[in-house]
Amino acid sequence: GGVVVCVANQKGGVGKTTTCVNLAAGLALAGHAVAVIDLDPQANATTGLGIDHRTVQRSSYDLITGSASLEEVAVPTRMPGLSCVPSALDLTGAEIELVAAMEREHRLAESLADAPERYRVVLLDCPPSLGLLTVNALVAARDVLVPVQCEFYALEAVARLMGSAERVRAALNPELRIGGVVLTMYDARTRLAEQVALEVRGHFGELVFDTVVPRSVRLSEAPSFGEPVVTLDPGSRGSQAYRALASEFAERYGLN
Amino acid sequence: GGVVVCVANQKGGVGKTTTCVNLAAGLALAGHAVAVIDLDPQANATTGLGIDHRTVQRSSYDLITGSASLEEVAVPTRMPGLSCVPSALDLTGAEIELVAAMEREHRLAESLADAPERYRVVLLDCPPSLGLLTVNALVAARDVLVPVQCEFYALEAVARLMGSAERVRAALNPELRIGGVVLTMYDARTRLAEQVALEVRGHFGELVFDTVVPRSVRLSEAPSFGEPVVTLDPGSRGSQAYRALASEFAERYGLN
Ligand SMILES: Nc1ncnc2c1ncn2[C@@H]1O[C@H](COP(=O)(O)OP(=O)(O)OP(=O)(O)O)[C@@H](O)[C@H]1O
Ligand SMILES: Nc1ncnc2c1ncn2[C@@H]1O[C@H](COP(=O)(O)OP(=O)(O)OP(=O)(O)O)[C@@H](O)[C@H]1O
Ligand SMILES: [Mg+2]
Ligand SMILES: [Mg+2]
Repeated sequence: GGVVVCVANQKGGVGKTTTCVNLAAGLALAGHAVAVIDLDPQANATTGLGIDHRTVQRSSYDLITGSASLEEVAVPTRMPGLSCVPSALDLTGAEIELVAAMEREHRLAESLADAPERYRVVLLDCPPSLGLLTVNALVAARDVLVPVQCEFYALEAVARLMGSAERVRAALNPELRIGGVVLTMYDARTRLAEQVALEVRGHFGELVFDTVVPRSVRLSEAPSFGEPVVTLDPGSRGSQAYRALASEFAERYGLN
Repeated sequence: GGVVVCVANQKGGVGKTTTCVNLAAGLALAGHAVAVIDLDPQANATTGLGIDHRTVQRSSYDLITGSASLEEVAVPTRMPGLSCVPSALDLTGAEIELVAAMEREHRLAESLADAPERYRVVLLDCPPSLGLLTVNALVAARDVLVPVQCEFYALEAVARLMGSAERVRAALNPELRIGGVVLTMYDARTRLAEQVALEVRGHFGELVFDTVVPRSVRLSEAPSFGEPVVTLDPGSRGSQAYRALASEFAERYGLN
């Protein structure tokens, strides 16, 4: 069966969406059946995969509220083997609506019960917060993948995220593990990036993927084309990094 | 009297905290009495101003819940004329606690009623979401200042933020205006930055500050020293940009 992995970090702008979109695309290129579920009301993963969030009929909101099944909400992307559950603006209200709901932290997990039969890998793209959408993702997932931008504020955020993941594991999802840590936006010209990388590897050891994603302009340009960089510009450093990350991920999860 | 300005953008990592900390420092250097209120549970503005959020006794949480006054929670920073209301971890639960509270959107506005008498400028640093903390900030402020990172996803976020600000203006705070838009992390080597800047200026015209903040490594290093870049490294491009922004801001708000 497949694995559901939550891509989370409450620090904003660290590369959660870029990692979801490009890691998923890299895995699909290698022949695996993959889905990206966009749990961010900003709908960036939806846009990054070439879907217009304004025309979306059903969304991750329907999945979380239980009014539609995974099969009904998933749509194909331009890449064979890669599906997406898009986000839409109605997700904004979901967190406040969920506060008073029964089993509010388990709604997504229930809707994704059959996901491992449909897909080899499901990636959950989370918004930059530790609210009910991210908690739902942490409960629904077996693993959490943490992108860490090689900057000071992002480093500080990791301890708090690990604390939240531990609280979810203890109270709501005993299976939850740290699946891995990915260093992103590594700028080789700065000492800060090197210091952050050393500190993260010192703290998380083997959990940190060998692949480090460099800062690369093509990565930030790809979303405007609605295409993952791994297909838009296969020769770019950003693409090579995410292809390498995909094969390391496949190795670690025994996908081959 | 002074002015309360909310620095907001639900897109993560666009430079909200960096703008709060360095604009405030630039204004304080010019002799104005300024306060930064950190409304983000991540407490980045608190750290960026040299305060250890782990040792904080009272925080913005007390301000929002009304259990302490502005005078009681504000602490001095290393810079004369610049005070900070620090954030602490208890702010994480505030959003859920506020959902059921009376006047939940007005709590901060009530606590800041005397702020314009105490400070010439108060900057509210918001978390990357449109939840109750940011809504409280939009209700408490007269103006909203929007940092826009010169990247594609960040551009998409602006329309949604303006929609939220308009809803707050119509329902909760009729005084709320768009005070200005600041272009951040402008990388002159990329066409994308130029395209985003053109689009933002085309759409917001005069509201966009002339000062554009370039991408600059010193800006991302400064938080690790707990000091704004304008004092840490006055000659750096980041510092020059925020000093220029501060004088443009002072001009626009008639502070001189
Ligand atoms: N390695 C990289 N090199 C250059 N730019 C990058 C890289 N990774 C991401 N970006 C760009 O940086 C910005 C932030 O990345 P992204 O949106 O993926 O982060 P995020 O964590 O999903 O943000 P949010 O917290 O808002 O959800 C985007 O504009 C993206 O295109
Ligand atoms: N002009 C700049 N040049 C280079 N780095 C910058 C610049 N402005 C901010 N940074 C760095 O980019 C990262 C994001 O900036 P910052 O934390 O201020 O954004 P934010 O919008 O407050 O993020 P969040 O959404 O998490 O609150 C930080 O590591 C910061 O040090
Ligand atoms: Mg994202
Ligand atoms: Mg911030």
